[in-house]
Order: sequence, then structure tokens, then C-alpha cells
Amino acid sequence: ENAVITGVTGNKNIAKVAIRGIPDRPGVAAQIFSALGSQGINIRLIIQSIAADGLNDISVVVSREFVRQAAEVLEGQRKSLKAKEIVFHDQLAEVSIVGSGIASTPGVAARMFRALARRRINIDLISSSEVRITCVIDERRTTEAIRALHREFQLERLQRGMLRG
Amino acid sequence: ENAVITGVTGNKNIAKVAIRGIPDRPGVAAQIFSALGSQGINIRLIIQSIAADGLNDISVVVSREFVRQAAEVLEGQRKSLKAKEIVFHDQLAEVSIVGSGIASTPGVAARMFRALARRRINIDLISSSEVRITCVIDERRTTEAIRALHREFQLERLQRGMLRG
Ligand SMILES: C[C@@H](O)[C@H](N)C(=O)O
Ligand SMILES: C[C@@H](O)[C@H](N)C(=O)O
Repeated sequence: ENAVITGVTGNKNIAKVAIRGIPDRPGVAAQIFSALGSQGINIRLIIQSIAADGLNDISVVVSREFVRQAAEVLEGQRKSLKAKEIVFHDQLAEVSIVGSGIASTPGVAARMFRALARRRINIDLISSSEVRITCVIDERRTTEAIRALHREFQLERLQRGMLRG
Repeated sequence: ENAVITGVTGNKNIAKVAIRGIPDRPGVAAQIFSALGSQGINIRLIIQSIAADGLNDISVVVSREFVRQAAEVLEGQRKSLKAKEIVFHDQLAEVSIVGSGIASTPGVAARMFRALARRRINIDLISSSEVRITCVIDERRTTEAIRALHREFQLERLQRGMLRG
């Protein structure tokens, strides 16, 4: 199947909060998101990669208006979670390519990441699905990243109007 | 907005490969996925969470038939990537809840994770979007996890036919 990339999106109105060094055992993610959910915090992305030595981290991407509140809620849970630390960063943006057949077309991710790498744009977080690959990057590189992705996937005509935030 | 969960899916035909301890600087993700893409490996999920001390890991979920090949390709790149190690695990399954308004409805993720936690099902990886939350778990717990999620989101009538793999 050949992927058809139909668009590039950007969103600067985001921030990440991360809970580091939590025990990799049942109930931990449930406790974290129960705490966030009870505060009405909108969660855009949840990212948990491979654990190491029985510990893991969870990165949460939220709309920027929620980052302080999210960090405070999690700091309040830190001891009972046995988490090492709670960190947050709000000078970030999401840039995504969207389309169909992304997962089943090897090389699409490579093209996206190469387009960013050529401009020396560091990729802070990655989350993908069958229809989208999202990278979180430094928000100061957003316009440049979107332009690079439009060029890579030959979507220049769509450049206007794609940037939210 | 209130989320409407329309389904629960499971897929046992998966495996994860992880590249641990890669330098967190531009070009690394591009190199990894160029190598995988050149081999025609289908990539279901790409998961990269927060870095630590200038290093990061990337977890890649692939269809199970690709795991050995993916691990070999990455092992071949390990030195030039300066990666610490390449690991893989294929006794895994994806379970997902799908619907609308997931990101904007706090508490949905908590309900999913609590349903798994109550059965002591450990969550190995997490990847979410606005329309789906996917957990990777031990494949031996797949049927139980799907049943638990159907119950939590009141979708029992959908239980038959949901398990692929
Ligand atoms: C780290 C966290 O996801 C843990 N494995 C859990 O199941 O809750
Ligand atoms: C870790 C990896 O994603 C790196 N930050 C890159 O941009 O390629």
C-alpha cells in the first residue's frame, strides 16, 4: 500500500508534563490519569515507551493552559506514586503529517524525520498511528518544520492556514 | 465534550523492538527509520517519550512477522547510532479503545487504565491520539483485557469478533 499524505498540521498551544521513574507495575498509570482526570485536564497525547530496570516514564502532552495545573497535580501524587520527579516544558509545538496507509508504508516516517533532521530540528517526542505521525519539537522551529514537511510531501499549496496556536 | 467510546480492539500479531540509549540530537530518528524503511518493515506504532541526560529510547511496534528482521537491521546500525542496545519482545498484544472526543474528555484514559489495573494487567507501552488509546500488554492477558474494557465502556454486545491475531 502506498501512503497518501493529505496534510501537515502544527499546534503551538501545547506543553508536556512528564512523570519520571515510576514503578512499572499495574495501577501506576491508572493513578496518574485518575489524578489528571479529576482536574478536568485535557490530554492530547499519552506517551509511554519501554521500561528500564523496573522503572518507566510517562510523557503527557496537554493544551498549554493546563500545564501548571497538571504539574501541580502530579507533584501532589509524586510520593505515593514513588516517582523520581515531575518535569514540564511549554516552549513546544506538535507537528504532524496525516494521511492514510502511513503504518503500512515503510519509509514514510523516515521521510518525515529526515525532513526535520536536514534542518537540525530535534525531535523531542514521537507518537504515531495508522493515520498520523506526530513529533513534538521546539516551538521556535514550528514554521520551518511545517514548511519542510509540506515540501517533503509536496503539499506546498496547503501551506497557508495550517498553523494553529 | 463527552467521549463516545465506540469500540475495543485487540491485536496479538504484534511485537516491539526498542532502540535504547540513543543520543537525543537531530538525525538519529531519521537514521533508525531509514534503515527500517529500506527493509520494507511495516511500522504500527512509533513511541518516543521524554529524554534523560541527553539520551533517549524509541519503541517500535511492528507486525510480529517483522520483529527478527527489524531487530537485525537495528543491530546493524547500533554502533553508528551510538545506541546502547537493541531489544525485542514478541509475546505482546495491542488493546485499544476507539471513539471520539477521547483527548478532550478527561477521565477516559483513567477508566481504561483502571480497568486493566483491577485485573493486575501491566501496561508495557502507551500511545494515544484524539480518537484512540492503545496499550501494549502481555499477550496472555489479551482476552481478559478486552473483556474488561468492554465492560468498563459498556460495549459487551461487541465482544465477539473483536479479537484479531
Ligand atoms: C508504568 C505504568 O504504565 C505501569 N506499567 C502500569 O501498568 O500502570
Ligand atoms: C531521539 C531522536 O528522536 C532525536 N531527538 C532525533 O531528533 O532524531
